[in-house]
Amino acid sequence: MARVIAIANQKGGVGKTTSTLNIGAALAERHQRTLLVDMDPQGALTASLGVSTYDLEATLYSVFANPHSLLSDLIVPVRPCLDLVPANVDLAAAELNLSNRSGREFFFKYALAPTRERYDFILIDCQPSLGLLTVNALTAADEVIIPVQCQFLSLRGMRMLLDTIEKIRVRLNPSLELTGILGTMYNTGTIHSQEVLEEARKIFGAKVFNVVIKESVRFAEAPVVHKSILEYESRHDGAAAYRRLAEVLTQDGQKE
Amino acid sequence: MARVIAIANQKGGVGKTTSTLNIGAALAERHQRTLLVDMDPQGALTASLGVSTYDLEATLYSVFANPHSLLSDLIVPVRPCLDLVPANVDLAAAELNLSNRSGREFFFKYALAPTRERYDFILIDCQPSLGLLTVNALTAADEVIIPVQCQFLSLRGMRMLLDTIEKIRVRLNPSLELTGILGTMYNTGTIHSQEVLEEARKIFGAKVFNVVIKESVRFAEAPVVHKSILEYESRHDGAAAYRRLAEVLTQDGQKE
Ligand SMILES: Nc1ncnc2c1ncn2[C@@H]1O[C@H](COP(=O)(O)OP(=O)(O)OP(=O)(O)O)[C@@H](O)[C@H]1O
Ligand SMILES: Nc1ncnc2c1ncn2[C@@H]1O[C@H](COP(=O)(O)OP(=O)(O)OP(=O)(O)O)[C@@H](O)[C@H]1O
Ligand SMILES: [Mg+2]
Ligand SMILES: [Mg+2]
Repeated sequence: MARVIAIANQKGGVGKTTSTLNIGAALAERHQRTLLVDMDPQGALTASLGVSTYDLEATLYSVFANPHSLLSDLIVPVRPCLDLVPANVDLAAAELNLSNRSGREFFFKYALAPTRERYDFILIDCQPSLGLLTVNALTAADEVIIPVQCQFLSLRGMRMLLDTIEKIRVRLNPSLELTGILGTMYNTGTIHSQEVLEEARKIFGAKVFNVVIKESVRFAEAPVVHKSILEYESRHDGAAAYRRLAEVLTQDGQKE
Repeated sequence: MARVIAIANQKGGVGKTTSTLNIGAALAERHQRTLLVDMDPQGALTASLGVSTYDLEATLYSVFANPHSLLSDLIVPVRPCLDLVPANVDLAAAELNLSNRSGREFFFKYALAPTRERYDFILIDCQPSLGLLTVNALTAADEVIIPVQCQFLSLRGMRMLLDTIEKIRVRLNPSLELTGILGTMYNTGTIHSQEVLEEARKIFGAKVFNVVIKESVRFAEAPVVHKSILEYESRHDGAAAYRRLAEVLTQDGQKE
């Protein structure tokens, strides 16, 4: 039975898509059967893997629009042990369609259920919002990983996200757990990143992964050629960090 | 009559809040009466100016919830020639409240109308989404400035945003014009930023401002002490760049 992990943070540009892609790639490298789900109408994850949505008959939107549509029909294999459910701008309509429907928070959970036993991990890339698509992801997931850019504005948004996660646990999904907070874009050349990371550790303690992803332009370059950081520059610090994180996750969520 | 400019991009973390704050501060420095509107429930602009929303009786949410509530009652002076309409998490409820109401796109435009003659510029900081709050901002605005991080993933989201702006111009707001595309977080040490900026200029031509904001950790530090970059480090490259941008805007939108 797959571990379903939502990668979420309503703060924009903190490395949600980059983390979903690279944690996924690192898990696949460890021969874990992994499914990535692009839950963002911008489709950054889909684009980062070079999957074009023009010639696809259906994307994630169809699961929300047509309850008989099967998630398994949408799956695109992208690497050994790594599959993708792609998204495009149509998915933005799902949010408006869902808002008046009963059980609107559970559409994705029901769509995902038949697929869970085919995978060891299912990672969901969320958009920078706490709207219905993200609520659907958090309701379907057992776990949440929160990427946080090591900057003040990113850290201050955490309170709101944790409040939302708690509400979802109480009302919609009692099994939802915070697996960890991942520091990203850590800029070794400045004090600011260090201060923010220390502050995060002070507030959230062991929930903050020991693994931190350092800032590197390689992360911006890799999506251009549709590669994960592991493929783009296998010996890079960032590749090593995501590999360590995948190792932590496969030791059944044990923290380093 | 104020020029109303929405600062928008559904891609997260591209410098929308930072640009709203610093363009605003630079306009105020030129003695232009400027109003900043925080249209993001995360309230990053409000936090960056050190305005606490706990002790405020009302925030932007109230103009969406109660049509008789006056925007002018919400205005908080923050610097000479610079006022703020603050936001907090309550604003997230506005999006759900609005979705079934007729004229839902026009709530903010009507709320803003009586205030326009008191200012020379009104800048609206949008959240990383194309939902109803951003649509309200784009319907109330005459102009749009689009910050784009000089990275591949940020540039690729532009098509979707320009399509949305065009739809709003056709259906809701015929006077909406794209004033310019602002390159942000330009990393001088790498080729990637340069390539992305060149690509943007190739596609969007003169719509891309000559002024580009370079990457600097000072931008991450300044919000911690509730200062604009102009106050935090007046001789900084970034401060000069936002001042030049304000100059371009006050020469009635003439491009450099
Ligand atoms: N460790 C890193 N160092 C430097 N750049 C990074 C790093 N991780 C990601 N990036 C780059 O930063 C930008 C933002 O990352 P990404 O798009 O993954 O964030 P996001 O949280 O998914 O954004 P959104 O909120 O728009 O969905 C991208 O251009 C990405 O290539
Ligand atoms: N030119 C710059 N160089 C380096 N860092 C910057 C620059 N401009 C902004 N930042 C920092 O990058 C982060 C993202 O910027 P900001 O929050 O303004 O983006 P945003 O588009 O408003 O994000 P969101 O999509 O979450 O609203 C912030 O921590 C900010 O301090
Ligand atoms: Mg993303
Ligand atoms: Mg912002």
